[in-house]
Amino acid sequence: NVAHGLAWSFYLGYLRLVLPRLEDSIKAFIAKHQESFTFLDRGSKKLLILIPLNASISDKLEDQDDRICFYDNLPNNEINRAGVRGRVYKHSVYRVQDEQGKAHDCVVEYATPLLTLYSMSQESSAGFGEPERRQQVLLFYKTLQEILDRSLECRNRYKLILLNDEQEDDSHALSKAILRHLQQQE
Amino acid sequence: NVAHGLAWSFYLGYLRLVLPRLEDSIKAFIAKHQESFTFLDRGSKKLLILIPLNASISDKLEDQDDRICFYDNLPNNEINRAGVRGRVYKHSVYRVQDEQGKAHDCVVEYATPLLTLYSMSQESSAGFGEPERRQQVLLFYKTLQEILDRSLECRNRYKLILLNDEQEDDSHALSKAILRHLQQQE
Ligand SMILES: Nc1nc(=O)c2ncn([C@@H]3O[C@@H]4COP(=O)(O)O[C@H]5[C@@H](O)[C@H](n6cnc7c(N)ncnc76)O[C@@H]5COP(=O)(O)O[C@@H]3[C@@H]4O)c2[nH]1
Repeated sequence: NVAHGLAWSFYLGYLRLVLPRLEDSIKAFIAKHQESFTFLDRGSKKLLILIPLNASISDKLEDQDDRICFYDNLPNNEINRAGVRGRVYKHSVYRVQDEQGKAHDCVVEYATPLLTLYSMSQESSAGFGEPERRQQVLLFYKTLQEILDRSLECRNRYKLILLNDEQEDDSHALSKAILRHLQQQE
Repeated sequence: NVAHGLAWSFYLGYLRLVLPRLEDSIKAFIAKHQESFTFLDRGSKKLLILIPLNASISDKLEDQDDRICFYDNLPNNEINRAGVRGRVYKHSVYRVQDEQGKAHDCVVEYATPLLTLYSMSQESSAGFGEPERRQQVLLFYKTLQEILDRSLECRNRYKLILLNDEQEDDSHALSKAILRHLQQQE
């Protein structure tokens, strides 16, 4: 089950390295940008991780929804990793407009392993096709949820956002989903 | 089979992005360092990928063998990827001394997904233990070999170095293995 291994890899090789450092990165970012009215929502000091059920991922979030624009990157984290000296781990900050036009800042990205699931479903030699892909995305989401629930170092530092593709005709579906999670009570 | 998915992820999410750009990165590096007597071995314009059967990986190669030292990093490659703006991909150049004391430069790193295999075998909830791990490393190696053999964009730009742990008592086993592959006829 490919999704099982990719969820573990995403946790062991990424989330457990970057989530503990996230709050400090955001503080350094706010200090450098000297803005006092940003990162005010409840969820805004967490990494928002987008998991689209159809595994359809954009490299730039603004390509999916014009109420989203790229603001800047958080400071780089450099970690020596398996022979690569100072491998860079970074996150992007996006400004998301709500329906009143007010801007909300957040640290958001797609779950990168879904790119692998998507590409594997296109490669005939990889052994699985489009019908299995949706199931694998769900398995990825559930496995990741269980791993993160048990992880003390990652507690409260992330939000998994499962994106259904039912509102395909709403061009602001993504910003609305992000804002819903950003403003959610725990 | 975890190793199958990790091999695909390593190819789709990394090797197929970075290997086509490798030769240009090395040229830029040689120009910047203005050295004419480096990267002379046959294998030195390729990415050497270390695959230790016991999945035992060092973050710094010089920790494994004192005939290896870190030289510098190749220039950064920035790619927009799944919402992260300008995600950085880089490789490290190492200087490896042969038994005559002569230095050989090469671009070398461990296959990072093996870190996931190693950590998963330590986590009881991940569903596999140390006995399966060696098998999974072999499966990773074979799957990766098959994928890369069929990949036109990656042809001749890499070398997979399977490291057996039999010469555990030779403190220069790693540099010797690297040099053997670096100087090999095609
Ligand atoms: N968003 C995001 N930003 C990152 O910096 C990052 N680094 C890793 N990951 C994801 O976490 C998981 C574990 O990573 P690992 O390093 O073990 O495997 C990685 C690693 O073996 C290799 N790879 C990817 N990027 C690099 C890189 N910059 N340097 C070396 N190796 C890399 O290719 C595998 C797949 O990468 P992604 O398909 O991008 O997703 C990875 C993976 O799902 C990231 N995800």
